[in-house]
Amino acid sequence: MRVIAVVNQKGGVGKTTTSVNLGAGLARRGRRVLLIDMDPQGNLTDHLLGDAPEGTDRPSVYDVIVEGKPVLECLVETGTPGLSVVPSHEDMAGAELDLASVIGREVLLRDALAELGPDAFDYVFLDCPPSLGLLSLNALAAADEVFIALQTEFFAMRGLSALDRTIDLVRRRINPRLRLGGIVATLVDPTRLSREVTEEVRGHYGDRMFTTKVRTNVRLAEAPSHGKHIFDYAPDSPGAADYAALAQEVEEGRSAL
Amino acid sequence: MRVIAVVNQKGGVGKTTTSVNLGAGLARRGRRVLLIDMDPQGNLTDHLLGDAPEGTDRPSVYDVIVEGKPVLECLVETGTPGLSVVPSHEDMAGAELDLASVIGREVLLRDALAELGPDAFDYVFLDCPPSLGLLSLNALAAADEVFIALQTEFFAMRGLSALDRTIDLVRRRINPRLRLGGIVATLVDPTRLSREVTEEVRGHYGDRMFTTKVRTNVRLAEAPSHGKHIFDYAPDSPGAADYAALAQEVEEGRSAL
Ligand SMILES: Nc1ncnc2c1ncn2[C@@H]1O[C@H](COP(=O)(O)OP(=O)(O)OP(=O)(O)O)[C@@H](O)[C@H]1O
Ligand SMILES: Nc1ncnc2c1ncn2[C@@H]1O[C@H](COP(=O)(O)OP(=O)(O)OP(=O)(O)O)[C@@H](O)[C@H]1O
Ligand SMILES: [Mg+2]
Ligand SMILES: [Mg+2]
Repeated sequence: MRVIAVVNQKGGVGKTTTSVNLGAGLARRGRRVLLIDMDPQGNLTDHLLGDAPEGTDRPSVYDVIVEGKPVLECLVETGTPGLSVVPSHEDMAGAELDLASVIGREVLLRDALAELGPDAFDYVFLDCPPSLGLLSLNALAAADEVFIALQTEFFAMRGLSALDRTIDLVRRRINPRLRLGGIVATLVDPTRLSREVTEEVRGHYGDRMFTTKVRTNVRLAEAPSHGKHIFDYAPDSPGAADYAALAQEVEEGRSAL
Repeated sequence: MRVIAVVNQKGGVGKTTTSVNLGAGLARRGRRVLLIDMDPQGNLTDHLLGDAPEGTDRPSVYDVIVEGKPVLECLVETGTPGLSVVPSHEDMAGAELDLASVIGREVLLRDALAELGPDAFDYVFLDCPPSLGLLSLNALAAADEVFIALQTEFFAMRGLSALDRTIDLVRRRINPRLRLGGIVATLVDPTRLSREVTEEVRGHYGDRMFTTKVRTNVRLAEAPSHGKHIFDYAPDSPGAADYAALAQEVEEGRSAL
């Protein structure tokens, strides 16, 4: 079971879009994939599940982390075979203070996932909020790998050094097996800026940058309002092609081209 | 003095880009503008000031909020007349926990700005991080108005109801004068999605949506890597035209067209 945290404290760089569509791409290849929405905004939950039925309070990752409920009791099946979701909940916004005095507050998710056993899923993706607070730390402590979603623009690139330092600290103090699984270039445009940032990042990270780049494609931005991942919404779009190629590259560990 | 918090917990929607370029647009009209970088990522600081000289530790908004230093001692002049910045600092990331047991932790910025007196600046913009935690709460408690930067896409629109509720709570419990100054449509594309979201938001917020829309323009994304706002980097670009029109609309309170 590969547990992968999708992180970047820079906002709006395609963390949720990548978690959903890469997850769906791997499920379409026959893998069993669990997506955990660690973001109080709940965009991944919105995208694949929509609102909880009126008056009900479906279990969420809040129950897993704060109440200690088992993961398998909190997951919801999507319409796609092999793709399940542990939803977010607005109460997650208060987790930082709710858990401030809890011993081992940074490893609550790690221990919850440990109960699953090593073969429950092939992939677990942890979609993180745009910060390096307690929720992202829980994801980094629970993960084997980090995927950095990176919009190829100036501000997103500037944030990489702070992100590197945080990953390094988590590896040294909490999770020695944590490694950089790869950098996913997202929202790639045919502009000079995109090319310059890509070259600079590739110079620094080398082959840890996935060969597959996810191009800007409006179908990817439309899909959430239809409650579908890209393969159900626009299977012939460039967005579907890019995430299918990325799924192949992630699975086979080499360039998908 | 108009104190304006630029907020949206959704990441990457143009909060920083709007704070910098609307601020610069107003300074070019002869106004005295202060920009305060409330985001630990420090993108506004990166954009206009770059790195602090090696080995020095310039004062920051951390000193204002946590150490109680006067604002005027922490501000830095930019190259643009009338445009000053209170920089961010990485330590801000720890503010939520540093201040957890401080009485009145949500109004520290409000009290610091109160010391400035009503005529120190014409405009003060508070660039917020992509969350509704303590730093954004400080901004909402200190502000007279809220500008919501809104990318015209699905996830950004979904976040509006949670943002409304937070603004309402702050108004009722901490800052009775807080009002919605306006919604700035950013990263506007000539797509059906952009149009549909704009229409839906206009239907809900009516004339509280600024008439001026900021179109997607790569010059706006290039400007930060040159350390310049749009008027110095690409004065003839659509980005400069849009932020100049927005500055006029903000100042004159009516449509700039
Ligand atoms: N390749 C793409 N092409 C077009 N639109 C995209 C692409 N990737 C993401 N988007 C859109 O860009 C916006 C930001 O993406 P997304 O919400 O996935 O980023 P995020 O990093 O998860 O944001 P946050 O930091 O708020 O969690 C969304 O409106 C999304 O639909
Ligand atoms: N109108 C625009 N045209 C082109 N690029 C833009 C525009 N507005 C913002 N950008 C770019 O989009 C990205 C997101 O914008 P920005 O960083 O200002 O958003 P933000 O809401 O401040 O993000 P965060 O939530 O991380 O603080 C940046 O790379 C910025 O340069
Ligand atoms: Mg997200
Ligand atoms: Mg910003």
